[in-house]
Amino acid sequence: MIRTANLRKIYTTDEVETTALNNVNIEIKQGEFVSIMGPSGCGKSTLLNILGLLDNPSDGELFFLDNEVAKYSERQRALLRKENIGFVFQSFNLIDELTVTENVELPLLYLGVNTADRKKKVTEALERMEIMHRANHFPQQLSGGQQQRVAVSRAIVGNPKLILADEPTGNLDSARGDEVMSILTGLNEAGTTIVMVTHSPTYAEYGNRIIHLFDGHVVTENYKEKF
Amino acid sequence: MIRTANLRKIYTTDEVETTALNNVNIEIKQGEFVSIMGPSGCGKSTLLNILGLLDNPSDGELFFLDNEVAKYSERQRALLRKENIGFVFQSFNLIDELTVTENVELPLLYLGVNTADRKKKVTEALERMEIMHRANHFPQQLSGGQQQRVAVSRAIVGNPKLILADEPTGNLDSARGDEVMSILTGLNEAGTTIVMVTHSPTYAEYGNRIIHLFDGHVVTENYKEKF
Ligand SMILES: Nc1ncnc2c1ncn2[C@@H]1O[C@H](COP(=O)(O)OP(=O)(O)OP(=O)(O)O)[C@@H](O)[C@H]1O
Ligand SMILES: Nc1ncnc2c1ncn2[C@@H]1O[C@H](COP(=O)(O)OP(=O)(O)OP(=O)(O)O)[C@@H](O)[C@H]1O
Ligand SMILES: [Mg+2]
Ligand SMILES: [Mg+2]
Repeated sequence: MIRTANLRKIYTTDEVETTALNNVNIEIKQGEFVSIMGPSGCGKSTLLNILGLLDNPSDGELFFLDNEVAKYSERQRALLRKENIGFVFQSFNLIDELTVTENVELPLLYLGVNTADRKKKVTEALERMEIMHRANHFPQQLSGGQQQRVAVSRAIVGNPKLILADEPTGNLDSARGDEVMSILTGLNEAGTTIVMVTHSPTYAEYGNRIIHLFDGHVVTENYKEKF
Repeated sequence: MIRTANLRKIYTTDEVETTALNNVNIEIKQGEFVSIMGPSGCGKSTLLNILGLLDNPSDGELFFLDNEVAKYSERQRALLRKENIGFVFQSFNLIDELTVTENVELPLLYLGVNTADRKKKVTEALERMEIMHRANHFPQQLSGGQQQRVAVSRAIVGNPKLILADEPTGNLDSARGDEVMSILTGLNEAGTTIVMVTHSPTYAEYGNRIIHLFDGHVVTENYKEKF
């Protein structure tokens, strides 16, 4: 599904150059559930943004579904992204001017799904996340945890091949957090590949493998027999 | 310090009326450290926004430092807020166009602190939160956890009488989370009153009391002998 070779990402500002990722070599196979952990600022979101084709690496190679994409343009990346990837952003990235329904519907519009099917799939996703009662609210009218559940609904509504989730339970109490994890596990058992960043050791264990990042490089990987 | 009497908050949108808080009667004494817990959407942030004079209740009374403030105007509330309260928002609310230093400096500008003292206090707060190396970055150039540490720095820089913190460790790994808690505990021991919303049972225990909310009302309060 995804493979990186000596991946590097360097951010430059007027003052300083930050190496967010340094020689990262990982492979994520179709159908895996991989967790990523590491201290604040170690490069987890940066890695997820690159794996999700939202940003280009500074150096190195990135293979996505057998294409080498490290130097793809935004247009080329957008096409691959819309057809294959669902994303839960760490800061939700909901569109304030759109209602909950319209936010969750967006991925289906890109896929050209018709109105009746869109309505059905959106309702299904909102009910699954128990946020249907807020369907006509705007993001600013929701609590932090409710916004996070809308973000997860949007990521799963198009039934993508790959879900990239950046701390999908960060704003949730443990009951809601467990619900999100059981939904992700269910999707993974049905064949969806999942890469999840988390600070929770308990939730990291849901994956069949944990990649630990530190200061921009992979320090260890823990395997369970599953793969 | 703060007392509420039959506090209610109702949000109305075109479609529906939501009672976010219903007959909340709580008192927070000077020097206490109180935690608030409850499921997603139960009214924690709404309560903190009202206690922090950022929003007016729909009904009931609110006493802040012996003033009855439920019907105060925004101007009156802003004055009391700027002089007494430090706030850590659940969604950070950092100003994107300002650097980390300028964001943290803001409360001191409102208090009329001179340039030299501002610089000294800002440096102290950033060093305490181990984020000094990002002083000239903009919020968009920081990781989620780094933004959260900036938000905590801004809340403590003016040494306010009261700190209201809405999940101050939500985006942090356990090491950084523990650091924030030890800073809050230190401030509390020096006399700062703290009200903290958290989903973490471990961190909730740092308070001398835990208020549990459910569907907009207080269901239980757990006391330790301290007060
Ligand atoms: N501006 C608003 N307009 C309408 N309803 C709102 C608004 N803000 C919050 N609500 C509703 O009020 C209720 C309480 O929200 P609040 O943000 O206080 O929850 P919370 O306990 O902080 O939850 P979380 O743990 O998810 O952050 C929720 O049901 C939410 O949908
Ligand atoms: N746009 C940017 N410009 C400059 N530096 C950046 C930018 N975005 C991130 N960084 C830096 O790159 C490093 C990695 O950031 P990243 O967001 O990937 O961390 P993270 O592991 O997700 O942390 P957290 O757990 O706090 O979310 C950080 O040191 C951060 O300051
Ligand atoms: Mg991150
Ligand atoms: Mg909240």
